[in-house]
Amino acid sequence: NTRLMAVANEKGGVGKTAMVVNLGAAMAITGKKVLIVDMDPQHNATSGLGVKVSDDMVNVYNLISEPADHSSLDAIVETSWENIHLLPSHPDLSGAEVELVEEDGRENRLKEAVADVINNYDFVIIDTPPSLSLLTINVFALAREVLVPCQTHPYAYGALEALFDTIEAVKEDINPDIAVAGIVPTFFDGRTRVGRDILDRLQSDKRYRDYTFATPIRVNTDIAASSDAGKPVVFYKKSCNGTHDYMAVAAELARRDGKK
Amino acid sequence: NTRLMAVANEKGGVGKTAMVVNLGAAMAITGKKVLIVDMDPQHNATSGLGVKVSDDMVNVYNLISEPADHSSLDAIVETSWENIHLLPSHPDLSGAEVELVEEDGRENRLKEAVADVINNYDFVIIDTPPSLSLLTINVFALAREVLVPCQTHPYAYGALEALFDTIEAVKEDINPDIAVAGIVPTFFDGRTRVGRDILDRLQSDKRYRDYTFATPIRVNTDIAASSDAGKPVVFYKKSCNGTHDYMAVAAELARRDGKK
Ligand SMILES: Nc1ncnc2c1ncn2[C@@H]1O[C@H](COP(=O)(O)OP(=O)(O)OP(=O)(O)O)[C@@H](O)[C@H]1O
Ligand SMILES: Nc1ncnc2c1ncn2[C@@H]1O[C@H](COP(=O)(O)OP(=O)(O)OP(=O)(O)O)[C@@H](O)[C@H]1O
Ligand SMILES: [Mg+2]
Ligand SMILES: [Mg+2]
Repeated sequence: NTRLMAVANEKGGVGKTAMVVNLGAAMAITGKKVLIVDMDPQHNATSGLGVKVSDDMVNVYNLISEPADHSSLDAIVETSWENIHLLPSHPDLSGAEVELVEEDGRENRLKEAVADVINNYDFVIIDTPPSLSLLTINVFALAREVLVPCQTHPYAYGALEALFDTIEAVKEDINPDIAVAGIVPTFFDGRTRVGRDILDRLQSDKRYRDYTFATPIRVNTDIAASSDAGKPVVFYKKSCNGTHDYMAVAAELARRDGKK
Repeated sequence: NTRLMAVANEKGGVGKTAMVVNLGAAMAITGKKVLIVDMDPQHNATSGLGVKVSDDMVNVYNLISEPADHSSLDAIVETSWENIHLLPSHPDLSGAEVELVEEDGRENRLKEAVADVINNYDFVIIDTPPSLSLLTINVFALAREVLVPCQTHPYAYGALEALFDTIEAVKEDINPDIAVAGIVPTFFDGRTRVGRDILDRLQSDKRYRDYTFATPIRVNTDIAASSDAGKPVVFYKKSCNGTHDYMAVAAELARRDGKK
C-alpha cells in the first residue's frame, strides 16, 4: 500500500524540489512514514533537508551504478524529523546516463535498488532533474504516480504536453502501473494577469482540468528562505502561505487517492 | 570580432531563456546584428521569439545530427525584428546525447555547423538546457564567453561552483578561449530577506564578486507575460522594469568588453 510518487517536469525551476521536500514533510506531519529519494545530480532535495552531500556516504548513484556492491539500507539516512528518511543524491549521478548506455535493463536500476525497502514506508516521493533523460525514466519505471508541479507561466504550461506523452510511452513500454496523480499550479500570484491566465488554462483545458489541484501553491518567499535553512517550510514557519498550501496539497492528495 | 556568448546554468528556471531572448533583443536595439541559437530541446527561446517549431523547418538538431545533409544557412530564420535572426530548436534535440555517444568529436558538432555563418553577426547568443550534458558542452566548445544568470535564491547560488568547475574543465580540454563573462543576478526582489542575502553573497564571495553585474534583473511579471506574446520584453512593454534591466545589462556587457 506504499504510495510511490515521482515529482517531475522537464521545465526547470517549476518547484519540483520544493514539492518533494515540503509535500513529503506535510505527509509526515499527518503521520505517514516518508522516504524522500533524490534523483537529481544537483542534490537540492538533499541539501533542502539539511543533509550534507559527502563522498563517504553511500548515495543513490552508488546504488544504480554498482548495484552488487551496495544496498539501499546502507544509503538511507535519517533526517532531523522523525517520520522522514532520505536516500541522498550525489553530483556523480550526472554521469549515469552515458555510463549505463550499453547496459540492458538500465531503466530499472532504481526500482531494483529500492525494492527491499519501499515497503517500510507509507509514502515514497522522488525528485527528478529538469530533463526527460535516463534518470527520470528510472524514476518513472519505479513510480506508480507522477505529480506535476506547473509554474503558472507560459513556458511551464507548454511543457505539459511532452511530459504527458512521455508518461504515456513509459506506461506502454516500461511500467503499466504509472499514472498522472495530478498537476499542482505553483508560483501562483493572483495579482498578475499571466498567473491568472495560466491557472485558468490549467482549469479549463480538457487535457489537464481533471488533474489540476484545487489549491495552487502561491509565490511565498518563506519557501525559498526555508531551503537556505535546510528545512521544509512546514517546520521552518508554521504560519505562512507556503505551509498552508502544502498542507492543502497533502489533504487533496489523500482525497484524490480515496476516489480511485 | 563577433561575440560568441553562451547563457548557461545547470539550475533550472533561473532565467536563461529570458536572458537570451531579452538581452539578444536589447543588443539588437543598440544596433548589433544578433543571431540567437536555441540549443534547448524545450525550444522556449524559439517560441519566446514568436517562431513556431515545425518538422518542416531545418533546425539545430538536423545540423548536429546530420551535418553533411544540412547547412546552417538553411536553418536560420528571420524574426519579426530586423536585427535578430534565430537558429531554431526542436524536441528531437533531446535524443542527440545518446545518438552521438559513439561519435568522435561529438562535442564540436555545433561549432562546425555554424562556422560559415557566425561572422555575419556582431553578437551570437546561445540558450542551453538546465543540465551539463552534451548539448551544453557543444555550446561551450563554440562560445568564447559564458553569461550566468543566477536566481537570487539559495539553490541557484549553490549551483555556481559546479558550473565554474565545468567551464574550467572545458577550457583545459576542449576550448581554451572560453571565459566567464559575468554573473547576472535574476528574479531579484529587494523586499525579501533571502533575495537580499543571496545578492549580498554574490557581491562579496571572492569567487564571484568580480563577475557579478551591478544591475540585477528584478522580478517583473511583464517578462513572463511577454513570453506568452512571443516577444522580447523590450518590444512588448518599453516602460517596465524588465526592459530597463535588460538594457542596463546590455550596457554593462559593452562596458565590461571594453575593459578586457
Ligand atoms: N511557491 C514558491 N514561492 C517562492 N519560491 C519558491 C516557490 N517554490 C519554489 N521556490 C523556490 O524557487 C526556486 C525554484 O524551485 P525548485 O528549485 O524547487 O524548482 P525545481 O523544479 O526543483 O528546479 P530544477 O528544475 O532546477 O530542479 C527555489 O529556490 C525554490 O526554493
Ligand atoms: N525577472 C523575471 N521576473 C519574472 N519572471 C521571469 C523573470 N525572468 C524569467 N521569468 C519567467 O520565469 C520563468 C523561468 O525563466 P526561464 O524559462 O527564462 O528560465 P530558464 O533558466 O531558461 O529555465 P530552464 O532551466 O527550464 O531552461 C519563465 O516563465 C520566464 O518567462
Ligand atoms: Mg529541483
Ligand atoms: Mg530555458
